[in-house]
Amino acid sequence: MRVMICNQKGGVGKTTTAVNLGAALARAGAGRVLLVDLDPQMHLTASLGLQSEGWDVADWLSGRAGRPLAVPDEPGLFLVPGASEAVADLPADPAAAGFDWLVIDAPPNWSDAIAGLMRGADIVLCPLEPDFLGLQGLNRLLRTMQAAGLDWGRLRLLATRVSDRLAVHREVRARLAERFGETLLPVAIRASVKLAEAPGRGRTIFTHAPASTGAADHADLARLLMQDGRRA
Amino acid sequence: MRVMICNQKGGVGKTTTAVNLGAALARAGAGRVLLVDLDPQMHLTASLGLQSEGWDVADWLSGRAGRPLAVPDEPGLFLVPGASEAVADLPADPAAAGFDWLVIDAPPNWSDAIAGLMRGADIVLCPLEPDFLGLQGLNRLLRTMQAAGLDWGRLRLLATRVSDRLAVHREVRARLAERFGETLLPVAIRASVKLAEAPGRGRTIFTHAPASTGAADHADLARLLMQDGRRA
Ligand SMILES: Nc1ncnc2c1ncn2[C@@H]1O[C@H](COP(=O)(O)OP(=O)(O)OP(=O)(O)O)[C@@H](O)[C@H]1O
Ligand SMILES: Nc1ncnc2c1ncn2[C@@H]1O[C@H](COP(=O)(O)OP(=O)(O)OP(=O)(O)O)[C@@H](O)[C@H]1O
Ligand SMILES: [Mg+2]
Ligand SMILES: [Mg+2]
Repeated sequence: MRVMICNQKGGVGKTTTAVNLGAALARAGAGRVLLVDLDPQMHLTASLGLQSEGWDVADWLSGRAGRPLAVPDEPGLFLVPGASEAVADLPADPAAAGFDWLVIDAPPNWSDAIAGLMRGADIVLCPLEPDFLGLQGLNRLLRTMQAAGLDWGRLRLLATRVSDRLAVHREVRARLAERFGETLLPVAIRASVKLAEAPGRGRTIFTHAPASTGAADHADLARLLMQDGRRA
Repeated sequence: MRVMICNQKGGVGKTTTAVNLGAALARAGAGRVLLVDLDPQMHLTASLGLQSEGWDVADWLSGRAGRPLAVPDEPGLFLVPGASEAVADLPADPAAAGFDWLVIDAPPNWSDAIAGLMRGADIVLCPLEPDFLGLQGLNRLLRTMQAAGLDWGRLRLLATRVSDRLAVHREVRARLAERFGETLLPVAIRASVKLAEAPGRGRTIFTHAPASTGAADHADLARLLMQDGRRA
């Protein structure tokens, strides 16, 4: 199963979702999980306290053999580290042999490489903050996907940094549910400072704060996508 | 005075700062203020409930004459609306005749146009969320500026979405103050849902929630930059 996490709107929780969904899938027994850091910011790699030892995402996309990094304290979770130059095109069908799940983190923009990886994905996961600028970002993503000939059939929307006591969050989530139906995932990621602390310690939410809402929400997300995957 | 708001890290509050700083400057009697939407997402334009009537930022940068839009309910505040295609280069010294302040909102990436506008700016304002990924984003921006031969002398850091009850926010702000001294502005923008609501009504924080912390913080920011400007 290939999950492409993307949204050209910045700061919506793409990296936070990639790290913690990957760990949740491996911990739920979904098999071997490969995280891929497609963002030249390399925040997915930094969040795990890792760095490339020579072989990185540019090699992986070009089909050059190499070894993903094992993520400490997360059995079954591996990483293709990021490269500081943006990867322009998608030369080959990137290798995922030996892995059951692929979770790709993208930068906050649009490119042919992103469109290509979306085309090959089983699930296109779009995190968004449920407010006005979040909706603007989503509308632009949908237009861009349409212009690139990508259908929305495998698109799944994930509300992030959610505080249900905020009227704007409740209102926007209700509007998303009305407009998108099952495309809006029934699981949301609540705002939790533990999620913002974990990358500072190079850990996933499961080793930093296993009893937090952040851990529960990402575990729920993994279970949901594992069911979704069987249906796909 | 030209203020360039940028940070290639996404979702740090660039657009939120541009709209409300611009309005605060005009309301504080700083003169005529021109907002410029350099982001192809066009969120600055959408936040004010406006849209381009033909003339946009691509025309402005190429020196083609045109009329900025007057922002309703904000006397003295005008907008150069965004263009949906990214502006690649910086052909001419963009016109600011007749305006006392220029406030430019940039997309979450790096380009020659952004580097060029930074070079011509009196203040380079970098909003950031005071947590680990926020710091990572800042380190990358500093490296990118250095590689482009841009000095940090006019750089000002603005902590955004701040909740002082969070240890990570207190710790990171203390580290920023220690490392950057006066480059870190003594004013911060506190987390406030009113700031996330305002763009949904096409209004600035001053007409949406004049008594909110969001309004007070942006007014403080404007006063501070007006003093900074005199010293510059
Ligand atoms: N549920 C959450 N609760 C609290 N903080 C969060 C949550 N999700 C993300 N954050 C914080 O919000 C900021 C943005 O998240 P993140 O960097 O994961 O977004 P992104 O979409 O990957 O950003 P970019 O567009 O720059 O790649 C980070 O500082 C992160 O720690
Ligand atoms: N101080 C604040 N309190 C609460 N919400 C905020 C605050 N500042 C910004 N936001 C919200 O956080 C999100 C990100 O802010 P904004 O879009 O202004 O950032 P940006 O840096 O311009 O993003 P991009 O990188 O996509 O251009 C928006 O949904 C906005 O409404
Ligand atoms: Mg990211
Ligand atoms: Mg913006």
